[in-house]
Amino acid sequence: MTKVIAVVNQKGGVGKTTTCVNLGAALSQKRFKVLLIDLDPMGSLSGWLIDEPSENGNGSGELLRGTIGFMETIKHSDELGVDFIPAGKSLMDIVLMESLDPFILGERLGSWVERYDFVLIDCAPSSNVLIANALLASDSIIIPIQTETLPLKGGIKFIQWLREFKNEYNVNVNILGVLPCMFDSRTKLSFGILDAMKQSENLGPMVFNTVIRKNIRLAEAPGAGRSIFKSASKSFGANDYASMALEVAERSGMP
Amino acid sequence: MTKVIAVVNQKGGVGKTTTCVNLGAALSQKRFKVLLIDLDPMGSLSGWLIDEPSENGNGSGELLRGTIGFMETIKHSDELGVDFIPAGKSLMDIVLMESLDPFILGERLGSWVERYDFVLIDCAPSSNVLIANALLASDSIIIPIQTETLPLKGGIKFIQWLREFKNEYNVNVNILGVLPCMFDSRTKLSFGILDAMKQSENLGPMVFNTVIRKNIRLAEAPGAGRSIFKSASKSFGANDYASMALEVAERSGMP
Ligand SMILES: Nc1ncnc2c1ncn2[C@@H]1O[C@H](COP(=O)(O)OP(=O)(O)OP(=O)(O)O)[C@@H](O)[C@H]1O
Ligand SMILES: Nc1ncnc2c1ncn2[C@@H]1O[C@H](COP(=O)(O)OP(=O)(O)OP(=O)(O)O)[C@@H](O)[C@H]1O
Ligand SMILES: [Mg+2]
Ligand SMILES: [Mg+2]
Repeated sequence: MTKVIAVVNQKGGVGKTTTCVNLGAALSQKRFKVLLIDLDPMGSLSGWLIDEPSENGNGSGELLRGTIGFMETIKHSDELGVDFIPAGKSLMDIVLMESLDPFILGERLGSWVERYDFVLIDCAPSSNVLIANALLASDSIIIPIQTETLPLKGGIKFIQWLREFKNEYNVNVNILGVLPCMFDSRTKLSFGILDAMKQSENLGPMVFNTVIRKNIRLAEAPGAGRSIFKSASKSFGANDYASMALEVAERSGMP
Repeated sequence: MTKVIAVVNQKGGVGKTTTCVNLGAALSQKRFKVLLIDLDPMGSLSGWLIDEPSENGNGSGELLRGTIGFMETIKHSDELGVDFIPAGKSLMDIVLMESLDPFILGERLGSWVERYDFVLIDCAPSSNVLIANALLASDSIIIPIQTETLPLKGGIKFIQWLREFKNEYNVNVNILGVLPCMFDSRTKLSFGILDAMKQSENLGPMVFNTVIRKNIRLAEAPGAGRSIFKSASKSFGANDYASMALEVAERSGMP
């Protein structure tokens, strides 16, 4: 049973891409078959996994446009042990096309995704039609929130927007969990915000038990084109994303 | 001579809002008259400066729609010594209105801005019609870039997009400077990325001399609803944004 999970938060820089790549690698280490999809026109995930810029290539932009089929978008990363779909050159423009159908990603993915146990979709910090596509194509979502004031406020506002989205499309968006990210145990601020998250009426019940700690090794991994498991396997970062993978599998009902 | 400056970068979480608020406060301390405009539907700047959520109020969304006039949007922050226009409740939806005119913000601001020396526009991490509005209403732009790998790659990609934007609208977007943000002198990564920025053909000539260091006091300021000058006036953060204000005034040709 495939689980499609969108990693979303309209607040920027909270750890969405870092979570997609490292959670994907951790799930692959636990023998799950994983597909990562870059749905962010900035292409952070693509730039991490492929050397040459994905401008020249096909990817999710072309898949959405329907100029190529699913199998032509797939690349494999030996480094992470996962398949992935890069952003592709037309993803930046596609948002400007006024009439993009919010259901198109779900249709294009169709039964192809059944080859995988987990599909993780990395999203841009926005609430546009690409986000609608990710939400409507997913079974559940993960919301990373950096443990600081502006990200917490932004995260709460995004969850309010999700409620409106559910009503507008009459769908149930299942929040798999809210993931505290970049937790810095040296600062009172991080503890204060984590507490506020756990005690919040909205967020409290959804917060993962796993907290992703701030760890410079996680920020170094993209430059090496590796996941945390290859670049610093004994680090906090590796430990945290490994335990997150267990929790995601459990919450998803995967053995 | 009023200077309208948009603070932009499609990469999220790089320090745009933090720069708008603290640079604004620093310019006000140097006796400049300052207006801040929140053009991010997430409303980070608004949430920092006003207690109750700006959902109930008027702001840049309503100004763009033309449902209210300029003077009805203006609030004053005694704390920072600046005027500001919050996001307003309809900014979140306005992006979905297919036909928003990219020149409308410039028209709505018109000659009203002449009451100020500096107008700073805080932008969302995107490249949509709201960003086009900010760029077309501005004399120059500041691009904050966090000194890490993903933000550097994202910043370079955004500058490439700006080139296309200039061609499409046949306008000159003057980059006042690229601002290194959240520089952490304890990590090799920060030094490596800062070097890469300064040595890059694209970015090098534009990088500000001022580097904004990572400083927990800057992350604590939003929770206190204050600028860094009131919450921690002797901190690195206060020092860095004060020297940045001098450099911005100099580069803008303001005495
Ligand atoms: N736990 C962590 N510890 C240290 N650094 C981290 C951690 N998580 C993410 N980072 C770094 O923080 C920055 C922001 O993370 P990332 O780009 O993954 O966030 P994002 O939410 O995907 O951003 P965007 O909104 O632009 O898509 C990056 O430089 C990344 O390397
Ligand atoms: N120099 C700094 N030192 C420490 N923390 C900082 C610094 N600059 C910003 N921050 C913190 O980093 C986080 C991201 O900053 P901020 O929200 O200003 O970025 P942004 O570019 O406006 O994000 P978005 O793309 O979502 O609009 C915030 O929690 C902020 O308080
Ligand atoms: Mg990202
Ligand atoms: Mg911001």
